[in-house]
Amino acid sequence: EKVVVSGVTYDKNTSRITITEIPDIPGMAAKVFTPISDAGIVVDMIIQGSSGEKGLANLSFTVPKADFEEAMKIVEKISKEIGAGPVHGDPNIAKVSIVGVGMRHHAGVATKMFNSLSQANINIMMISTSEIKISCVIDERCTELAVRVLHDAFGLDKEPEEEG
Amino acid sequence: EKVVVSGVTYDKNTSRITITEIPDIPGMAAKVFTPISDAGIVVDMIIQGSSGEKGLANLSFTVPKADFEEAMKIVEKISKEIGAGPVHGDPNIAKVSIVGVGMRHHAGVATKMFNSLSQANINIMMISTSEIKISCVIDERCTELAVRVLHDAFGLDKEPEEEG
Ligand SMILES: C[C@@H](O)[C@H](N)C(=O)O
Ligand SMILES: C[C@@H](O)[C@H](N)C(=O)O
Repeated sequence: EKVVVSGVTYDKNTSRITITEIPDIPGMAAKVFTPISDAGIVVDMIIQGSSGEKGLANLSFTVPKADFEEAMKIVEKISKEIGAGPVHGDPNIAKVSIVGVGMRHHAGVATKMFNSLSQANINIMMISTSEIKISCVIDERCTELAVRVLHDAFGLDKEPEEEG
Repeated sequence: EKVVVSGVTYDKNTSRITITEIPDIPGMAAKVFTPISDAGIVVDMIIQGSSGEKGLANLSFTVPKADFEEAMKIVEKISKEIGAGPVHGDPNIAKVSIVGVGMRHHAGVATKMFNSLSQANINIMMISTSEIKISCVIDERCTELAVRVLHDAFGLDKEPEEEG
């Protein structure tokens, strides 16, 4: 499978919420997201890496900037109910992604993306991958620079597209 | 956009590695993954949620079971070089995913998946989402049960497919 990174996309209309020190037992993720979906808030990325500390997990997710305050309130209430820890949020983020086919079978594509962001001194706050897309959350002020360096790194000519 | 969850897939040939307490500065993700891709190890999921502690981040990723030992050795060496913390690994995991279109615009799909795993008392160790797929890492012994409850929850008739 030849790797074809066909484009770079970005989304500035996003914000991040992280709920920390969640008891790592069945049912907690459902408890966090049920009130979010009941409120009709559309969630883009949901990320849980396995955490280092025994028995506790962090859950991060992204919502449109307009829903940030409401989602923060919901999650702070839930955190108390389920005995989790502090809730952190950051509305000043953007997501930049490279899209293409066959990326999963090539470990080098993600490394190339991380390398090019690092050379531009852009800090990566969140990472999420799928077969057709690798996304990094960065400081919103770095969006244009990130899109340009990714464009160059992958030799793309076309104008980057903003995600819908 | 109507949500159409069209299938459930699973992958038992996977293992998880987490490197904790990484200095959250530009360049660290590139330092972790360069030797992995140089060794030709194919990485499936890469997950970085934003961590709670100031200035430190955890990075988790999955590799085929056959590459687990080698990847653990590489990452333990890197962790020392970049001043990160302990490395945790778990080769006894599986990934279960629901696939479909239009999922991103419906917050309820992920919640429904988490709810059905929780009712079967299956603990979710990692979560990663994209527009067409929501993946959960679970204990490998729960794979068949997870596939069955997800099948039922989303009213799917077809046999689940194993990921290639
Ligand atoms: C943290 C959360 O994912 C928990 N492990 C659950 O299964 O719901
Ligand atoms: C943790 C790691 O992602 C770091 N923030 C980087 O940009 O490389």
